[in-house]
Amino acid sequence: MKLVIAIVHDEDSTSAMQALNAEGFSVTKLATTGGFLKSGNTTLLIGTDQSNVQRVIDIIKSQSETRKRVVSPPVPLSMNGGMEAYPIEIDVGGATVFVVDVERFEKI
Amino acid sequence: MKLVIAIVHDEDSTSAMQALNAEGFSVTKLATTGGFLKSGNTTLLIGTDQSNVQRVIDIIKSQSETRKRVVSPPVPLSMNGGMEAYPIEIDVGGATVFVVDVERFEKI
Amino acid sequence: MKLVIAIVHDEDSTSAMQALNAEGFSVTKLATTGGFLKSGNTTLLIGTDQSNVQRVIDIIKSQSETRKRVVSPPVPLSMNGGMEAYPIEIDVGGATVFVVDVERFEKI
Ligand SMILES: Nc1ncnc2c1ncn2[C@@H]1O[C@@H]2COP(=O)(O)O[C@H]3[C@@H](O)[C@H](n4cnc5c(N)ncnc54)O[C@@H]3COP(=O)(O)O[C@H]2[C@H]1O
Ligand SMILES: Nc1ncnc2c1ncn2[C@@H]1O[C@@H]2COP(=O)(O)O[C@H]3[C@@H](O)[C@H](n4cnc5c(N)ncnc54)O[C@@H]3COP(=O)(O)O[C@H]2[C@H]1O
Ligand SMILES: Nc1ncnc2c1ncn2[C@@H]1O[C@@H]2COP(=O)(O)O[C@H]3[C@@H](O)[C@H](n4cnc5c(N)ncnc54)O[C@@H]3COP(=O)(O)O[C@H]2[C@H]1O
Repeated sequence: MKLVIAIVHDEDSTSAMQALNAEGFSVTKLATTGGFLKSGNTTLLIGTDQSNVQRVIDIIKSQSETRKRVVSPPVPLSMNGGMEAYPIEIDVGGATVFVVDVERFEKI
Repeated sequence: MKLVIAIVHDEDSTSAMQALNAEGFSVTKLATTGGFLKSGNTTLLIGTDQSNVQRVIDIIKSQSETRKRVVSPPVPLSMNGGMEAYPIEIDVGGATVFVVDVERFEKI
Repeated sequence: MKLVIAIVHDEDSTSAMQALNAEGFSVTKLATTGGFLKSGNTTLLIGTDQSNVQRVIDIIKSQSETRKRVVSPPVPLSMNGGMEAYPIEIDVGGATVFVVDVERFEKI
């Protein structure tokens, strides 16, 4: 048994969950926040057998398209306090996926 | 050290946490959502020694009773948009538990 | 690849995240609740290479100072219902850190 932990964009989370459920996977959704942009995102937990991990990742990939976006993360001014915003371009699509081994799985 | 990740029903989470605390376990609670029913549930994190894992699972089991419920998850109509609700009966009690190995544990 | 799961105090979470981002680490923040005190705290997820784990832990430690606090967690009265509050002193600073092995990491 493996636990797939996938951080996805809010805009992609609903379709990702629906696509996973449609193939019989169970998903638990966590409302999370990205530390850098300080904006909300979604972390999905999917427990599944080793043999299904690739399919789960492929489904998530199919629902998470990478796109470029110009953002202005707030930055503190070092000398005299206050906050400065400067625009930078980053890749904000896609997903970040961690697969963790599960030693024991119980459905109570 | 192991990390027990237990997805339980909201109605069972308070008694599960109290029962765990009463035996000296520390618990961190996450407010989560089930992907299929799209309703809120609770994910508990309990870090504990290998030797306590069975006790933690037994406590969670004692506070999570399985019960049947008729639900109507919203389903998209394939042809012409819109949403259709149809009732199905599912097991909605119980708990889903993952035990993950912890390579390093630090109490700072 | 390792996944660092750190439960920190709300008051320390912003500086911990900023310090981690300043050194190039990505962080995902979960709003969580401590089971014993029933007050909000923050759980940080930091995926990073084995070689960076010590640095991540040191950064979190530098932003989480332990301090003593008198609290009154609500306790049920056993005989006749109702709730009793009694003050106790506990260590409420610091952080609790779990390091979990990641079998597979995908940046989609
Ligand atoms: N220290 C830093 N310096 C410069 N640029 C930085 C940075 N940290 C993040 N970024 C950039 O900003 C984007 C948003 O990061 P954020 O932390 O808000 O939101 C992140 C975070 O919540 C999560 N995430 C990504 N990698 C992670 C990791 N190794 N550990 C934990 N969470 C991660 O996925 C979200 C999207 O990440 P993604 O890499 O696609 O996109 C990142 C990346 O392009
Ligand atoms: N392997 C796993 N990985 C991650 N999270 C897991 C999991 N197994 C269970 N969970 C979590 O526990 C909740 C209750 O699952 P349970 O299997 O008891 O009860 C489930 C099950 O009876 C049914 N169900 C779930 N996914 C389904 C699917 N893809 N097709 C048909 N029925 C599904 O609907 C109930 C509610 O599911 P929901 O997703 O709202 O909520 C799930 C989900 O949040
Ligand atoms: N092994 C573990 N697994 C999962 N989460 C963990 C954990 N160890 C710590 N945590 C998380 O970190 C928070 C602070 O824990 P700490 O041990 O510093 O500080 C704790 C500790 O001094 C005390 N405490 C916790 N559980 C206790 C218990 N069962 N009996 C007596 N004191 C307890 O109350 C403080 C606040 O606890 P609270 O539960 O509200 O909040 C906890 C919990 O959310």
